[in-house]
Amino acid sequence: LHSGEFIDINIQDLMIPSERVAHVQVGNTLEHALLVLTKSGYTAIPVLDLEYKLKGLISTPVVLDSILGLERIEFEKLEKNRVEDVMNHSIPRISLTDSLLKGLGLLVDHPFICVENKDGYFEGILTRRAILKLLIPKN
Amino acid sequence: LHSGEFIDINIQDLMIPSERVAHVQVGNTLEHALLVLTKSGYTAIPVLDLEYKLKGLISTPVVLDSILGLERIEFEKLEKNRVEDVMNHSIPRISLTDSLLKGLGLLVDHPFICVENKDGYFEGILTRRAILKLLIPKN
Ligand SMILES: Nc1ncnc2c1ncn2[C@@H]1O[C@@H]2COP(=O)(O)O[C@H]3[C@@H](O)[C@H](n4cnc5c(N)ncnc54)O[C@@H]3COP(=O)(O)O[C@H]2[C@H]1O
Ligand SMILES: Nc1ncnc2c1ncn2[C@@H]1O[C@@H]2COP(=O)(O)O[C@H]3[C@@H](O)[C@H](n4cnc5c(N)ncnc54)O[C@@H]3COP(=O)(O)O[C@H]2[C@H]1O
Repeated sequence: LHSGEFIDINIQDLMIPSERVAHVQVGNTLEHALLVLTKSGYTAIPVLDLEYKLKGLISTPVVLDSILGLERIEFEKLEKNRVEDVMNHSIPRISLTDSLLKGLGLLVDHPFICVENKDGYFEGILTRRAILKLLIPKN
Repeated sequence: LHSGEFIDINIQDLMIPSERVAHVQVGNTLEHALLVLTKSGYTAIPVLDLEYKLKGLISTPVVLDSILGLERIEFEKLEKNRVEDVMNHSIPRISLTDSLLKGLGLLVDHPFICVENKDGYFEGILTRRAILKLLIPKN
């Protein structure tokens, strides 16, 4: 657990590359988002636009909350509403060239951080698991 | 990030005590579980029995997967099925007297770990956030 050890490890070494990250598009229906979240088993995933730029995050509690009516669960909203209507727009992001220590600071309050390149294209995600695996010696 | 610093911190200092942990009972319907998960905003919560002993975990993807039919989402299953039918039975748990290092090891693969006392009663949860806050110096 000595911080000197990982000063020369960079974000690219630890991140999950974009081709292995489940994601949805801003224009998808909530029903599509719920299917991708359920089938992947992830509780939150990135939202991209058609140019593969990062627009936000969508999570299972947020989708469910948007269809929870006063009397019952309003499932018809799943087909009518789009991901961009309910997704979380303000999300932490880092660039490939940022220091790992900056990524660590953001992971305290977020299960994963999205990584972009200098032109704003989505490159992958840095997860708490990847950092904990590094920091905690396997006994 | 020096491991010597937190050898004398114990699990009880870092855990969220049971009275502040959202949870459901084994006999609750899936509909009730979905409401507690959605309203609390948490993606996974502990399942207890009537004696306040830990029985499992329930998460939003697991509840959604159990009602996902081939043609459509089968919402009538929410009222018919119970939490104990779909919950995850095998979950990591530690006791109040275990070392913090044992808790750290389990947090690599789990967002939170349930803490029990020596008689098996639920005492609270140890979260990744609590550990990361300890390990990562705020710049
Ligand atoms: N299929 C699987 N195989 C093995 N372990 C699994 C798993 N699914 C979940 N886990 C474990 O559960 C943790 C929480 O998953 P969750 O989906 O809530 O939260 C995840 C999810 O929202 C997102 N995530 C991780 N991998 C992803 C991927 N390939 N695509 C999209 N999102 C991903 O990052 C969050 C944190 O991930 P992290 O790995 O730190 O932490 C994961 C991992 O330790
Ligand atoms: N109301 C809120 N206020 C501030 N931050 C919030 C928050 N809800 C979620 N977060 C942030 O999002 C992370 C993931 O939450 P999630 O619900 O997927 O995953 C949570 C949830 O499944 C469970 N959990 C945490 N606190 C809980 C509580 N009071 N009752 C029941 N379960 C809890 O432990 C997991 C890991 O928690 P952790 O704190 O490490 O990590 C949390 C925290 O950093």
